[in-house]
Amino acid sequence: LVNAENLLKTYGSGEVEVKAIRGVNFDIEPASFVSFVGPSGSGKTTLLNMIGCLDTPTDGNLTVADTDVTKLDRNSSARFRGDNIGFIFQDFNLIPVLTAYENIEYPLLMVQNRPAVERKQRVMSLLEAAGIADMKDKFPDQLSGGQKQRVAVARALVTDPKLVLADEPTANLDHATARNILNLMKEMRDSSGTTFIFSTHDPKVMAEAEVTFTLEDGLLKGIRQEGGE
Amino acid sequence: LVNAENLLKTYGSGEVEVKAIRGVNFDIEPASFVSFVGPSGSGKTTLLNMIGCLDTPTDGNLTVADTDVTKLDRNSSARFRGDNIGFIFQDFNLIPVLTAYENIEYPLLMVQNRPAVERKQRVMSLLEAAGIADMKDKFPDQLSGGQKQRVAVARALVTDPKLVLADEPTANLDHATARNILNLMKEMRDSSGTTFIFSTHDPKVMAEAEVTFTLEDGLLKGIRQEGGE
Ligand SMILES: Nc1ncnc2c1ncn2[C@@H]1O[C@H](COP(=O)(O)OP(=O)(O)OP(=O)(O)O)[C@@H](O)[C@H]1O
Ligand SMILES: Nc1ncnc2c1ncn2[C@@H]1O[C@H](COP(=O)(O)OP(=O)(O)OP(=O)(O)O)[C@@H](O)[C@H]1O
Ligand SMILES: [Mg+2]
Ligand SMILES: [Mg+2]
Repeated sequence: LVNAENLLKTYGSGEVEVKAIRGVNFDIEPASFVSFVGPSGSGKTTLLNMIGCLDTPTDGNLTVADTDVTKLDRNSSARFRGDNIGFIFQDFNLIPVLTAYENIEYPLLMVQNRPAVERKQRVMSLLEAAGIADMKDKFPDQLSGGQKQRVAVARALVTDPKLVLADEPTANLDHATARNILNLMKEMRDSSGTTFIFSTHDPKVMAEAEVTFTLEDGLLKGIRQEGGE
Repeated sequence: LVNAENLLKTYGSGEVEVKAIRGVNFDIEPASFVSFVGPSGSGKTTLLNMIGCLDTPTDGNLTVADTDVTKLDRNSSARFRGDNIGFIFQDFNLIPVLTAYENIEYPLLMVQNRPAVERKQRVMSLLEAAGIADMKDKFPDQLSGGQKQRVAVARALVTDPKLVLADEPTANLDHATARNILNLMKEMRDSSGTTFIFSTHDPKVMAEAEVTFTLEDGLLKGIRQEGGE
């Protein structure tokens, strides 16, 4: 689903230049669980942001769902994202003036323009699957950290995207709640063929990944396949 | 250092009433590492916020450093916090328009009014101890998740407080970086007699705690002491 060749991302210039991604190459198959691991500052979020068309590479090639995403302009980029990609951000990015329900409903309404009956059914289904149905009318500042994280997860999954980019989706969750979320994701992978790419430090997530890429200082230092070394 | 008796916190009222803390009792000794664990939504952040005078209990007694904090008005509360308590928030709460250095310096300047030479020495010392000295002039939106978390840690420790409340301080950190931060905290406990209270899901943090309180649905369900069951 995703192919990267010599991908490079540099922030700033001159003395404050940071090479966050220094030339990476990888292939990611559809309907898979893939994780990127690595120390803080190694480039995981930067990489997810480029795959998700939220940021543009400085150089290199990047294809997502048969589309060369390095060549998309701003409007095409936004449309491509809305049609294909769900995000779980490291800092959740919930809209403070919308309730949990409305935050999850948002991409169906504003981006995909789905009919009301379908929206309600999809939103309620995910609220229940994430164990937060009784939170649906609460605003983000009335939710615990892990409850907010699960609203972010539900919002990412509600459009049934081809690709979900999950930046540390279990960081604020207790063990049982994290397992519940991972099972929900595995179910979508198996039933809808969704591809999940994780940035993570959580051994539970790593254990589920079929392929694990290890980043260090902007470079891929290792690739581990399930069942392999 | 902290004593709670029949502590209760209720949000909202009537049909939307949430009893986040339902009557808890505990004692916390000075110069200790204590952790509160429990499922998402069990009341950990609510409890830390009350201990830290960021929120008031609905009922019950709460004494911190020999002060009955339930009786402090808004100004006294802010002064007490500034003099005694450092916070690491679940969502970091960095000030976006200040650099990493300035975020860490803020409590020394605006709250404790320390002299310039002392401020610089303390801020640089913590930037280095947290492994982010080369980040000092970056703004929060130029930092990775784990780098922001470490700025939040440094800011909480810079005033050498009696009590540090750390709400999931290692959630976004890789193993080695988390251990580094925990060692820094243990050093402060041993050298300055600082008390650390953690809310956490991280086994590494739990393993270092001398006392672990288990919360479930707003109640204390278990207390485990180091070396005990
Ligand atoms: N907008 C930006 N401007 C300048 N530098 C940046 C920016 N965003 C990230 N960086 C730098 O690029 C590097 C990689 O950042 P990135 O957020 O990808 O790391 P990460 O692997 O996600 O880390 P973490 O595990 O801490 O979240 C870091 O050194 C960071 O400081
Ligand atoms: N401002 C608020 N208004 C209404 N309800 C709230 C508010 N803050 C928290 N709650 C509710 O109180 C309960 C406890 O929240 P708290 O943030 O203390 O949980 P937590 O143990 O820190 O969870 P997590 O591990 O997910 O961070 C939750 O059910 C939450 O929805
Ligand atoms: Mg990151
Ligand atoms: Mg919390």
